[in-house]
Amino acid sequence: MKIISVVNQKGGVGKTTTSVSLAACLAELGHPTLLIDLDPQCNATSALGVERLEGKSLYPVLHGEAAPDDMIVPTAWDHLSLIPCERDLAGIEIEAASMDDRLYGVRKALDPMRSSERFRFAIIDCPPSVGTLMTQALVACDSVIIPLQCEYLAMEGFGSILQYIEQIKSATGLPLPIEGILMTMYDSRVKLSDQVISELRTHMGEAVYQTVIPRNVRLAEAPSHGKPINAYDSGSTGAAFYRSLAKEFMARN
Amino acid sequence: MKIISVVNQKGGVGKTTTSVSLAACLAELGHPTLLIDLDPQCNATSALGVERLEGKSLYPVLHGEAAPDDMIVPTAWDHLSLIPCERDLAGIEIEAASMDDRLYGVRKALDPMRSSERFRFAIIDCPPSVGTLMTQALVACDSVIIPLQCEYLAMEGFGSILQYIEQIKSATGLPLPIEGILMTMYDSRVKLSDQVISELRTHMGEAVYQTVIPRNVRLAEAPSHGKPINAYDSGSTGAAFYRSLAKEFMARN
Ligand SMILES: Nc1ncnc2c1ncn2[C@@H]1O[C@H](COP(=O)(O)OP(=O)(O)OP(=O)(O)O)[C@@H](O)[C@H]1O
Ligand SMILES: Nc1ncnc2c1ncn2[C@@H]1O[C@H](COP(=O)(O)OP(=O)(O)OP(=O)(O)O)[C@@H](O)[C@H]1O
Ligand SMILES: [Mg+2]
Ligand SMILES: [Mg+2]
Repeated sequence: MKIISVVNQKGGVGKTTTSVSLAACLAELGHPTLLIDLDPQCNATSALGVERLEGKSLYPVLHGEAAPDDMIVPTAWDHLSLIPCERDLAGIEIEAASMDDRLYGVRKALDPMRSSERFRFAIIDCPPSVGTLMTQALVACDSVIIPLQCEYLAMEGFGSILQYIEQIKSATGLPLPIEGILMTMYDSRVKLSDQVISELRTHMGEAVYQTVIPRNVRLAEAPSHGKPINAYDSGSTGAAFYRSLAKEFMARN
Repeated sequence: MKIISVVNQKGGVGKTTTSVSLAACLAELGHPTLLIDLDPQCNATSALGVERLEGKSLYPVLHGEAAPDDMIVPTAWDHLSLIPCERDLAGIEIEAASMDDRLYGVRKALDPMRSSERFRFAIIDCPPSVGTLMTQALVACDSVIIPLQCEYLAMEGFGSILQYIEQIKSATGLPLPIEGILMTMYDSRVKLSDQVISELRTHMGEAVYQTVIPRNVRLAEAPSHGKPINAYDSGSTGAAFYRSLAKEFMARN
C-alpha cells in the first residue's frame, strides 16, 4: 500500500476536494483505495456521506487503544473505503506531548497496514495550518500531493510548504518525494492565473500535473449530497478533470 | 480601542480578504484602524504591500521582548496601520507551554494599547485550524466576526466554531459576543447558496450582516498588487460591498 498525503497549509485550496475526488476516481479505475480523514473538520468524511461516530477515527489508534483495521468503514462505492474523522482528533495538537509522538504517531498507527495487499493506495486529507496533524501526515506518507489554487495569496505560501517538507526530510531522514503539484480552481477570468501556472511549470517542471482543475460549481455542490464528483455528476467538467488526474497519477505509479 | 478578531477554522473562506478590506474601508471613513496579522502565512501583511521583517510582529511581544507600539508600521493609506507577521510566529503553537500562555498571551501583549486613543479599532486576521493562535485571538478580542463561505463544506464547520467560542467563554469568563457573521464569495450559480443564507438568517437572526459579499475576481487580484480592494479598484463590486459592510459595522458601533 502506497500512502499519499494531500497537504497545503493555505486554507480552502481544494485539499479535501482533491483527496475525495482522486480516491473515488482511482476506485472507479478498479484500484482498491483507502481515504484517511485527518482533518478534525471531518469534511472528507461528510463528503462521502459517512456519519461521524465517536471512537471511529485514527484518534483511538494514536492512543494505542485500537488497530487501524478496526477503523476502516465501507463507502457506497466499490473499491473505496474510509477511515473517518472525529472532532476529538483536534486534541492531538496538544496531547502529542513528546517529540517522538509529534512526529511518528500516524506513521506508527499505519505501519500494520503498510505491507497489506488489501489496498493499493491510501490518501490522507490534511487540515490547513502547519501543526501536529499535518506534520504527522508528512512523516507517515510515501509521497505528497500539493493542491495549489491559481491565486496570489495561495502562491505566496507555496515556498513555505516546500521548505517545511525539507525540514521534515532532514529531521527524519525520510525521502518524502513530491508525488505531484495540482493546480486547482482555475478561472481564466483571474488575470494572474495563467502567469502563475507558467511560472510554476518553469520552476517545478514535471512535478506539476498536466491536468489543471477548473472552477466548477458541481464540485462545490457534490459534498452536500454526500457523493464524490464522479458519482454526483459523472458528466461534469469536475468529474472529467479529476478522472484525467487519476490517469496521470496512475501513469506515475 | 475595540479589538475584533476575524475567525473561522475552515480554510479559504475570506478571513484575510475581510480583515484587510474592512480595515481599509473603515480607514477610508476616517476611523483610525490597526490591522494585526496573526497568521504565520503573513497574507494580510503582503496584501497591504508591506515587507515581512524578522522581529517585526507580535512574536517578540509575546516573548516579552518588545512593546506592541514598537511593532506598528504605517501603510500607504491614511488612518490604516499594521502590526505585520513573520513566519516565526508559527512557533507559538509549540512554545506556548503553560496553559496561561496558551490562552492569555495575545491579550496581555495588547493590553498596553487597549485604553489608547490612537486607534478606534484593531482587527486581528487569524489562521485556519483551531490552534493556539486562534485561541489567543479569541481571548484577546472584544468581539468576533465570522466570515462564512456560502458552500456546504464551510457551513458544516459553522457549528463547531460557535461551540469553540462557547468553550472559550466558559474557560475565561469573558463575554466574547459575535460582532457579526459575514457571508462571503456568494455565487448565485451554486444552487445551495440561497438556501444556506436563508437558513442562517433564520437561526442567527440579526447577527448575520445584511451585506453579502459576492465572488468578484478583483478581490482575488488585489493582493498581488499589495493594495486593499478600495485602493486597487475603487469601482469594483468587491469595493462596493466591503464599503457597505463598513457602514453596517459602524451602525453597530
Ligand atoms: N474546482 C473547484 N471548483 C469549484 N469549487 C471548488 C473546487 N474545488 C473545491 N471547491 C470548493 O471550494 C471550497 C474549498 O475546497 P476544499 O474544502 O476542498 O479546500 P481545502 O483545502 O480542503 O479547505 P481546508 O483548508 O478548510 O481544509 C469547498 O466548498 C469546495 O467544495
Ligand atoms: N469575494 C471574493 N471573490 C473572489 N475571490 C475571493 C473573495 N474573497 C476572497 N477571495 C480569494 O479567495 C482566496 C481565499 O481568500 P482568503 O485568503 O481571504 O481566505 P482565508 O480564510 O483568509 O484563507 P486561510 O484560511 O488560508 O487564512 C484568496 O485567493 C482571495 O483572494
Ligand atoms: Mg479540507
Ligand atoms: Mg487568511
